[in-house]
Amino acid sequence: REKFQSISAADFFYRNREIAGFDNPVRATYTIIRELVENALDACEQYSIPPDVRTKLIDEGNSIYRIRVEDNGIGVPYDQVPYAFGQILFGSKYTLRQSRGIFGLGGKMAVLYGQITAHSSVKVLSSTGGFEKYFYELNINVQENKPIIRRKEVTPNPGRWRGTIIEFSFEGDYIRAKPKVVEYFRQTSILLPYANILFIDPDGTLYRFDKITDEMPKPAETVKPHPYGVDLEIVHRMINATRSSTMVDFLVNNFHRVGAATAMNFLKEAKISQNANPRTLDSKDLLRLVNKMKEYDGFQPPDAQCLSPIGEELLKKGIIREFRPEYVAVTQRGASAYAGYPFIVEAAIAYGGDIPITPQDEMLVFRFANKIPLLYDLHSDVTMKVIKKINWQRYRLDLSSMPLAFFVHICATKVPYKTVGKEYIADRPEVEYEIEWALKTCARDVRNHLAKKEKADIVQRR
Amino acid sequence: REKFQSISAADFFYRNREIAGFDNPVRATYTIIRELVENALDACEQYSIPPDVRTKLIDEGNSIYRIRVEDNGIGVPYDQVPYAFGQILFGSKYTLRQSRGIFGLGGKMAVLYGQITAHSSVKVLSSTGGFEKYFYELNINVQENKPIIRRKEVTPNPGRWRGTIIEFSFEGDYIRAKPKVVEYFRQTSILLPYANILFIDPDGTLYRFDKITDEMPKPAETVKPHPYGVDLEIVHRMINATRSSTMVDFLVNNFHRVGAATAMNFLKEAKISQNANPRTLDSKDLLRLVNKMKEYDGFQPPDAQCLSPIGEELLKKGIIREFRPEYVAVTQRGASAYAGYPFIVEAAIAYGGDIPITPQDEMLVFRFANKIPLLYDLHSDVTMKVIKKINWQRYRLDLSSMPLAFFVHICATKVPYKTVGKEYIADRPEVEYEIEWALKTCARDVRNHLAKKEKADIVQRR
Ligand SMILES: Nc1ncnc2c1ncn2[C@@H]1O[C@H](COP(=O)(O)OP(=O)(O)OP(=O)(O)O)[C@@H](O)[C@H]1O
Ligand SMILES: Nc1ncnc2c1ncn2[C@@H]1O[C@H](COP(=O)(O)OP(=O)(O)OP(=O)(O)O)[C@@H](O)[C@H]1O
Ligand SMILES: [Mg+2]
Ligand SMILES: [Mg+2]
Repeated sequence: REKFQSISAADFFYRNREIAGFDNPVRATYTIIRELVENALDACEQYSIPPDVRTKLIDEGNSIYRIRVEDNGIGVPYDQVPYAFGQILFGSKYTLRQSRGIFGLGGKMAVLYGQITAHSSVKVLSSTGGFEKYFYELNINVQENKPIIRRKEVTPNPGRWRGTIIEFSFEGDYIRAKPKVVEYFRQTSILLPYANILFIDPDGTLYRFDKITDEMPKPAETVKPHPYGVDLEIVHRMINATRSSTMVDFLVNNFHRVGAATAMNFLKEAKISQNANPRTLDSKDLLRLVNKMKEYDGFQPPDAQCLSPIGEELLKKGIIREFRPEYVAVTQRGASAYAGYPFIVEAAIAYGGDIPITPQDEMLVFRFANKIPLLYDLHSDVTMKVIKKINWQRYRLDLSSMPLAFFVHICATKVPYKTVGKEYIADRPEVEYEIEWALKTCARDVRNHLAKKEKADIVQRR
Repeated sequence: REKFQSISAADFFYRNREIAGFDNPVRATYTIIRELVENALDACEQYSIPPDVRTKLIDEGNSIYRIRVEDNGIGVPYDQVPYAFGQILFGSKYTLRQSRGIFGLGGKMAVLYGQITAHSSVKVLSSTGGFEKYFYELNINVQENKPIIRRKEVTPNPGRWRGTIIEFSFEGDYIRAKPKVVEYFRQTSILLPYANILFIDPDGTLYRFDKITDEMPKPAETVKPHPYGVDLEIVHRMINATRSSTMVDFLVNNFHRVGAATAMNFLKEAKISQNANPRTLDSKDLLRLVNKMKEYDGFQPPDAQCLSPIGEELLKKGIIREFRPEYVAVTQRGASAYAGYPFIVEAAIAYGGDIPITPQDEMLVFRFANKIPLLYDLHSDVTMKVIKKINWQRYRLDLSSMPLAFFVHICATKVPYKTVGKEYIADRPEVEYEIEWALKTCARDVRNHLAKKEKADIVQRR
């Protein structure tokens, strides 16, 4: 009576693409640019390559646009290209390390959108800097979620070029999307004073953000899971894959910052034998292990090697370049964690210069997550919740009469996005707490500057 | 250098479960109950079975709860049970017909959450009313996205019982989730005056909503896609599956409300030969076909047989039972469509009775989509956007001083949810328009009632 069927992950995201940010041609134009530029920036920063990302959007008429993004990043290995761009839920960012990408979905959704609205295939040219470079023309077989290789060419790479060029057409609406697209590039460059970012739009306008420093943040390193982030599924997988024959070895080899002494202490408290073979634990033991792990307070907190914050100096440089403010207060909080996932909040408040005075309900708030600018759903976001909560008068900051701009950057191994389209961030209490303290620290700093300035003015007038 | 991997759909939703409404134990408690009850109600209504759905939530201590939902619905066929409850992206609601379920995900996410937080497997007892009933104990193999059958028993079904019972444990927080959970049952019953709904909570409190009528809306029927909702992927699949050997037959057999005459006329305008074999169309032809289909104005609009609105009478009954208002204005708009997907808006405004006077920023707004109560993200939802836009003073309705309650129900073959957790609805212009007109119609109706009443009072006083 009921007709049962299973569908592939590609079919699911094809049918429900508005959930991934592809609601309509305006939003799709923005999302496509965002997804491709973020892939390019990840490919550079992960390997300490000063990013050089060039985006071109051409109007082909009939609402069809052609997008081309070129980067000087690490490139995509020859045999992975078809899957990287043609199979949904495939990628290299499923590890515990900060990166813009996390779902293994974004680039493919962009390609899929071009395929269904403009019958376009995607052209990818890439090289990892070796003797050859390779070109692919691909489509996605949606029902089976696998790539369709239309064309494949391997050519010599005498210049040892390394990078990726991706190009395809799609149905868009640049006229309506333009303000958000331009703002996306502008905000991206605020956090990346060490990157060359170029955008040529369909009107031929060149938007260019040249780097002003060679200094880059240290890249994030992949870490093992932290005990506080554990659940039964993770532990099951670890046990199935482990070669450790004792529980102490198992814990030391599989978890972040767990040494032999800590492991032995913990196992004693969890009443699990230190020499037991992990594979002999029954489901009662496993449940007790997981629950005890989450509450044992003898574990070292997660450290920040898996994160790559911008840093106070670079953040300041980026803000100064864009706004030339009279004063910028920046702060980077220490590493914190929610559910075992480490994160760091960086914040800034800038005053004066090119910053306009805005009405209180139109405050200038710039939000970033893993260096991705968030331009939608401000009022659902945790940052806005915190800003509304803070009593700014305590810091003698009058939001309605002073030229102020607020910046909040959250970097995490797992950003608590509420949506697949990465629009805004859920309000985790630990994250909320860190944002609040970061902003208050900056507020105090700005207040002190304004107080000094006021004093100096008074002295001067006498 | 980069480590590439693909993950299953189950692994994706396991890693990103907050995107499906499983952020934390409080929200999970609500979402689990919601998903199971919605499955039960669909199983009844789709087959005109007056629903009898009984939910029990037991506190097992240590934040672990056991949920049990029993229904008298159509049951799940023997061979489909493992996939229906153990394979993500599997179900019977992938068709073009109104139902609460659409993703093939909800029930499984609930089971998965119980599996990872409480090591629970799911117990399912079901029968489609035949000679046998069958019991399964299942888990989900997350990495491979397939069911693990722990136990399976087929037993005689002498009473020809038909229905489904599902039971498992999970880590929850009923104390915090309680207000939303109770509200969910209450709002569900408002739209279902023909259903018996029962909920026994961990404190032993019985919430009971008995039916007050036997009259049910006619179930929705599956329809073919409408030309306005077409895209290249859909057309490709139709062509691959079709046995039609001419374009006229192909259109008539594959699309909703397209007759031979309309098909011939359309093909002439699209400059595609009427006798061409669909499989001979090249990609240029297909793109022209799809684009022309979307703009050809000679197609009949989608009709409403694939929808199942509550109807003005039943909606009124449900509101009266719950609020005993002095007056209820209800309206059902005609069928409309967005992107080829038909939808109908039903709305009501109730005045007086048990309805309290609420401050304007805390208005009583009840939102429903395919009969699912939406209890989150009111301010991001399209309904709130419309309510804020309407000039209520024109209808002499003072929201801050009158006891008013607003009800909006959208039924569609594809509700434009913004999230996998079905929290709120995107603002499609066609939907916005329909909600606006429905509410204004009700507002006028209430205003007329109040004007009459005022007149009668004046006459009486003389
Ligand atoms: N420009 C590029 N340079 C190098 N590798 C790339 C590039 N673009 C994509 N890739 C590779 O392809 C993979 C898939 O990209 P995709 O955007 O689909 O998913 P993701 O970036 O991993 O996650 P998300 O969905 O969050 O964006 C990436 O993980 C990366 O390994
Ligand atoms: N109580 C039930 N009675 C009958 N069939 C059921 C019941 N619960 C689940 N099913 C079947 O199992 C399938 C999968 O349910 P699941 O909740 O995972 O997805 P869905 O309801 O199709 O979509 P959604 O993710 O939107 O809820 C359903 O499509 C239905 O066919
Ligand atoms: Mg990506
Ligand atoms: Mg369901």
